[in-house]
Amino acid sequence: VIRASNIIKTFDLGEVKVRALRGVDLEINEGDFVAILGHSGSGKSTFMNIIGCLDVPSSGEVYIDDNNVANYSRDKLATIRNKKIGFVFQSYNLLSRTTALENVELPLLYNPEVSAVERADLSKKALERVGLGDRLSHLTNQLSGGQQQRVAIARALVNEPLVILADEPTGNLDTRTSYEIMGIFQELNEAGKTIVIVTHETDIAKMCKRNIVFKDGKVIKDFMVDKP
Amino acid sequence: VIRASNIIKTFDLGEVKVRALRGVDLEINEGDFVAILGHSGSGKSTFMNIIGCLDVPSSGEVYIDDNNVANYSRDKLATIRNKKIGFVFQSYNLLSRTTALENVELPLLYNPEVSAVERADLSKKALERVGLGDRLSHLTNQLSGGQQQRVAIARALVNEPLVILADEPTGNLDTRTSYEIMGIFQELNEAGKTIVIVTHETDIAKMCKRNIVFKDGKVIKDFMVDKP
Ligand SMILES: Nc1ncnc2c1ncn2[C@@H]1O[C@H](COP(=O)(O)OP(=O)(O)OP(=O)(O)O)[C@@H](O)[C@H]1O
Ligand SMILES: Nc1ncnc2c1ncn2[C@@H]1O[C@H](COP(=O)(O)OP(=O)(O)OP(=O)(O)O)[C@@H](O)[C@H]1O
Ligand SMILES: [Mg+2]
Ligand SMILES: [Mg+2]
Repeated sequence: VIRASNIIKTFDLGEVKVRALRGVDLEINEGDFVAILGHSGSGKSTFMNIIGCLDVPSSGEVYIDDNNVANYSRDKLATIRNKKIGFVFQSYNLLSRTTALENVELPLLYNPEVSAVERADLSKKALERVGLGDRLSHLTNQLSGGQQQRVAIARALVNEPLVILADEPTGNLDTRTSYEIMGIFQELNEAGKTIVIVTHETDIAKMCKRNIVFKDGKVIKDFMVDKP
Repeated sequence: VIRASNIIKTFDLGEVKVRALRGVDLEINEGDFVAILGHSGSGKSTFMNIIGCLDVPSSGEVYIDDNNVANYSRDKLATIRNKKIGFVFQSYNLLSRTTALENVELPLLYNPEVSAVERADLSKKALERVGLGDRLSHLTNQLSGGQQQRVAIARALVNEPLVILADEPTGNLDTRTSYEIMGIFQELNEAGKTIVIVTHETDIAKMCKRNIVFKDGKVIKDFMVDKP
């Protein structure tokens, strides 16, 4: 469902070039449940932004459902990002003077098939699912770190996308809450969604079906998790 | 060195009152190395902000070196925050269009005893210590999540404070980098610094000397870690 072909990404800072991705070839198949691991700075978020159509590679191709996204119009790309892919950012990217409910409603604002009433209802359910049913009208800065992280997760799920890309979704969550979130991802995967998460915690990675390890901008390992 | 006496903190949101801290009594002794754990929303960051003099309790007292901070002038409080306490925020609070080096220099700008040359030198060393010697002139948004987290850590250390309060300092770091950061904290503790970290990872908590567990705004456990 997502194919990355020889992806190279270099950030040019004038006197210094950062080769964040140095030739990544990966296929994410429909129904996959992947954990991406690797050292800080190894290129994981850069890769996620590229396959999530939020950034473009310096060279190489990205295919979504076998279509080269380089050929897509801006509108088509925006539709993919909004409807097909749910993205949880490493730094959440919530709107600050906005309530938890309004933040989660955001992706649905662009969906003409959803009325205002349905939008509020779907958003409320998404927040209840991540345990924030009693935080709907808190502003972003009135939430704890882990609550903000969960609002970002709820927002990524509310449009019921086919692919979920979550960059460190449990980084600020205690063990029990992390397991609840992974439980949600497992349910969605069993319902047929494709899930790719970046994590640095091996316990979390073991709950997925496949693990990919990045190092210095390249994939060095790609294996299926042995289930005991 | 820090004493919290019957700390109560309630956030009043009009129709809803959130009782974030419901009576916390804690003593942090000089040279302690404490990990604070607890569920998302249990009050950990709220507590850290209060003992770090960044917020005031609704009732109860905070004593720094046996002095009630409620009696301190604003200037005195600012000096404590700047020189005595180094704070690593859960969401880093870095300045965005600012380089890693400039972000780390910030606490030293208010220190008249440090020249501009010394300031740049101390900041460079702090960044090298957290493995970012090659990222000095990257802007905040040109750094990975874990790199931003390490800039926040370097900034908290640069003034050589006696007390370090770090809210989830390894939340976005891979295992090896987390252990390097804990190694730095252990060195500082062996040199006499007092360290309090919030973490949700039990492996990290076991590297500290004392663990405190929060639940629903109260301390439910407080024990010394058994060293094997
Ligand atoms: N400014 C605020 N206004 C209203 N409620 C707040 C505010 N800040 C925090 N809260 C609430 O107080 C409770 C405690 O928040 P706190 O940030 O201390 O939790 P935490 O233990 O640090 O959680 P996490 O592990 O998720 O970071 C949460 O339920 C949160 O919703
Ligand atoms: N906009 C940018 N300009 C310059 N360099 C960048 C930019 N974004 C990222 N980098 C660099 O590219 C490298 C890879 O960054 P990336 O964010 O993909 O790492 P990561 O694997 O997600 O790390 P982490 O686990 O710390 O989040 C890092 O060394 C970083 O400094
Ligand atoms: Mg990242
Ligand atoms: Mg917190």
